[in-house]
Amino acid sequence: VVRTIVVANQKGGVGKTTTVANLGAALSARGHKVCLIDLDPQAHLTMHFGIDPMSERAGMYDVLTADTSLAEAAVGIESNLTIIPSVIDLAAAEVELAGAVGREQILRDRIDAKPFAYEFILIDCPPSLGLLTLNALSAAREVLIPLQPHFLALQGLGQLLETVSLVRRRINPDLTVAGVVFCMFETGTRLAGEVVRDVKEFFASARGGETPWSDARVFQSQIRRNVKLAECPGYGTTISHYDPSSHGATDYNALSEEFLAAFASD
Amino acid sequence: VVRTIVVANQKGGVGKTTTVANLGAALSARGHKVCLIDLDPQAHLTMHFGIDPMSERAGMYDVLTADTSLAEAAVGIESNLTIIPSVIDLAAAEVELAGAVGREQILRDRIDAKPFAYEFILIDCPPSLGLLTLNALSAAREVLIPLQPHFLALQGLGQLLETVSLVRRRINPDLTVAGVVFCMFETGTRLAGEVVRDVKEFFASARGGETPWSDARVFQSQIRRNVKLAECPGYGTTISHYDPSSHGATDYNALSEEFLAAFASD
Ligand SMILES: Nc1ncnc2c1ncn2[C@@H]1O[C@H](COP(=O)(O)OP(=O)(O)OP(=O)(O)O)[C@@H](O)[C@H]1O
Ligand SMILES: Nc1ncnc2c1ncn2[C@@H]1O[C@H](COP(=O)(O)OP(=O)(O)OP(=O)(O)O)[C@@H](O)[C@H]1O
Ligand SMILES: [Mg+2]
Ligand SMILES: [Mg+2]
Repeated sequence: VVRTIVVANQKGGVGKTTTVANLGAALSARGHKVCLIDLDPQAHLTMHFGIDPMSERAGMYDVLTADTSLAEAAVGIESNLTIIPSVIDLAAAEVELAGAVGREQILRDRIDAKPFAYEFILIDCPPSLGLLTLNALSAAREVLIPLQPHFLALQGLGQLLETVSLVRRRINPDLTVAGVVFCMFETGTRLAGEVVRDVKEFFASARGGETPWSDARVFQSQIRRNVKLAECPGYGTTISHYDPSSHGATDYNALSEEFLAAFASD
Repeated sequence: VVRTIVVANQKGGVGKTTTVANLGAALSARGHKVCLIDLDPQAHLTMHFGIDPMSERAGMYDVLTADTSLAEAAVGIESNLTIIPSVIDLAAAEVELAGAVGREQILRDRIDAKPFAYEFILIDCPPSLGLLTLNALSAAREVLIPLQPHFLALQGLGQLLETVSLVRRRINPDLTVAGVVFCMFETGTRLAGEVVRDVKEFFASARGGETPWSDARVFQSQIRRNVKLAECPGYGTTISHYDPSSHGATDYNALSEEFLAAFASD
């Protein structure tokens, strides 16, 4: 069974792209076949792997608006890691698809159209809850929420969960929240401690209820702020290749381990 | 003459809201009458001042889609500082206005409709180049670009400048780029040094040309990473009230001084 995971948070700059790139790479390094999908018109995930989003290649725009299959748009990165890149036209897709029948389910159709020989699909989303993110939520089984432990970043959590609820009720009954992972974590700051406590309390009080997040976990593995994570996209690679001994590599490795253990027990 | 400045960058989480709140407050503390406009449906600027975006009050949604004037939606913060808040419906405005005649110029109409007794208007934008940001660019004279000195944040600069060019050519001939301010600056990292050098070279080579950014400056004042800046929104206030002796307060003060000096010489 393919595990399709959407990495979403409408707050900007909280670590979505960095998490898809590095968690994806860590899962594939452990032998799992992983496909990454770049649904952000700004194409940062595509750039993270050194791929030029302005090139003529087929990308997610063609998959969503034309007859290009996911397999045709796929670009191999390593033996177990593939990416479906974003090209700059993807921004036009939001407007072009606004009137399409079942416009939120185009991506799901494309994924279901061809048997997909991957174990994990990770989808990177833009910083909004627009049509592209809705397509990801409709195609996925689980939502992973990267969260910067800051006041402003915490404010949007309610709205994101609300949107997940709506998608689950109206379009995708399988959708659940896998959990929250704290990114850019600055250990020792009072602010981070307060936000983590608030988030843990929120999910603890929802446990066992009927919401899409009643089984969600706050991942123990926190991704510490580490400049190497901001450097590696400039070299078109992931942290485990760029600096395997850095905190960034250790933290994303630990997250991949916890992620696999969490799934195994499901 | 009112100076209308749009603070824009489609990259998420680079310091747009923090800059509008704290630069605005620093300018008003120096005796200038300042109005802040929250054009982000996520309403982070509104929250930064402790205002509830879910409350029934009139906000930017009503100004853009109904007959509410800016003055009616305005909320006084201090003697020289006013905000026009965002309410959660603002996200609907993008869709509702998509078919309106001159849809990018609604905000400009509203600002021009009533003589505005402010010296500075600072507009906070969402992390996208959609209709709300286009409204801000059409209404403003200057664009201030907050930039995190990271590889991924640098990639979108070209597209942002391209969009400024289009707006200037087709809608707003007065639009120019005031400059770039580096936010969340981590002194001493090689990455920050490289990005700053690249950006300075880019604007230096454009100087004296015919582009909207040929007079743009890279502000000397850099806003250093400082957790107090992330704490103060949780208290509904700005850095100069929350912790006037912090780096954050010093840096935004220095930026306001440089900003005023730059304008004085225009
Ligand atoms: N743990 C970390 N430590 C230091 N820098 C980080 C970390 N995680 C991400 N970054 C950097 O911070 C910036 C924001 O991260 P990223 O782009 O992954 O967030 P995002 O949520 O995808 O942003 P957007 O909303 O614009 O899509 C990037 O420049 C990235 O390189
Ligand atoms: N210099 C700084 N030092 C530390 N934290 C900062 C600094 N500037 C901003 N922050 C924090 O970093 C986060 C991102 O900043 P902010 O929300 O202002 O960016 P933005 O560009 O407005 O984001 P968005 O794209 O989501 O609108 C916020 O939590 C903010 O409190
Ligand atoms: Mg991203
Ligand atoms: Mg903001």
